[in-house]
Amino acid sequence: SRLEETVKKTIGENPVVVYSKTWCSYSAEVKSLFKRLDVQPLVIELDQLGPQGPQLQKVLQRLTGQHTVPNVFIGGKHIGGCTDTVKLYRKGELESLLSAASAR
Amino acid sequence: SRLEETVKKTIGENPVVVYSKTWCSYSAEVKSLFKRLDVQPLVIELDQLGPQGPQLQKVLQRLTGQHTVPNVFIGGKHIGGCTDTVKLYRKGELESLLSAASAR
Ligand SMILES: N[C@@H](CCC(=O)N[C@@H](CS)C(=O)NCC(=O)O)C(=O)O
Ligand SMILES: N[C@@H](CCC(=O)N[C@@H](CS)C(=O)NCC(=O)O)C(=O)O
Ligand code: FES
Repeated sequence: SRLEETVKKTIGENPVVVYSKTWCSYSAEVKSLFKRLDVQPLVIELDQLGPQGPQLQKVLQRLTGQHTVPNVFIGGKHIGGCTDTVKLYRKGELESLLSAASAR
Repeated sequence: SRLEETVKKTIGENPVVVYSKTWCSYSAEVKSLFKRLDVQPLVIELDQLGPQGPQLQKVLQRLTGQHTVPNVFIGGKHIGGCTDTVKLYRKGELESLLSAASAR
C-alpha cells in the first residue's frame, strides 16, 4: 500500500525514527532518552495526524508485529518499544546501533 | 456537581482507587505494583466510560490539580501518578499508607 511505502521510505531515510503519541509517558521516556544521548530522532506523533494516525499504526503493526507506541527504528531496523530501547541502552548496545546508523 | 460528589464518595469508601486507562503503560505499572503488594485497588478505566470518561478526568483535575492518568488515591488521600506512587514505594512509605488505610 502507499502508506506502507511511505513508512519504509521514512525509516530508510532517517537514522532514528520514533512513532509516538504526544500524551504518552512511555513515548516521552524514549524521546527524552535520545535527547540525553544527543540524538535527534524523526518523531511522528500519531495522535496529531487525524485519521491517518490509526492507519499508520495499522501499517506499523503489519510491518513489525508491534501495534503499540512508542515504535522505534534505528538504521532502518525495528528496535521495539520503550522497554526494548531502554534495555538495549542499559546493555550498552543502543549507542553502538546509533553510531552504526550515523545517528551521532 | 453530581460527578464531583460521586468521586468524593468513591475515594472515601475505597481504601485504594486508581483512575486509569486500559491502553496506558504507566497505568499498567501502578496496577501491577499494587498487585505485587497484594492490594486490590478499585480501578476505574476512564477510556471505557464513553463520554463520562473525559468528564471524570476534568472533575479529577478540579479536585486534585492532576489531569493525567494514572490518578491514585489511598485512604481518600490524593497520592499522585505513577512516578509519585513508585517514589513512595521506594521510600518505604507506600506500604505504611496502605496499612493505615486498611488496604491490606
Ligand atoms: N512494553 C511496551 C508497551 C507499549 C504499550 O503498551 N504502549 C501503549 C501506550 S503506553 C499503547 O500503544 N497502547 C495502545 C495505543 O495507544 O494505541 C513498550 O515498552 O513500549
Ligand atoms: N509523571 C506522571 C505522568 C502522567 C502522564 O503524563 N500521563 C499521561 C498518560 S501516560 C496522560 O494522562 N496524558 C493525558 C491523557 O491521557 O489524558 C505519572 O507518573 O503519572
Ligand atoms: S499512554 Fe501512558 S504510558 Fe503510554
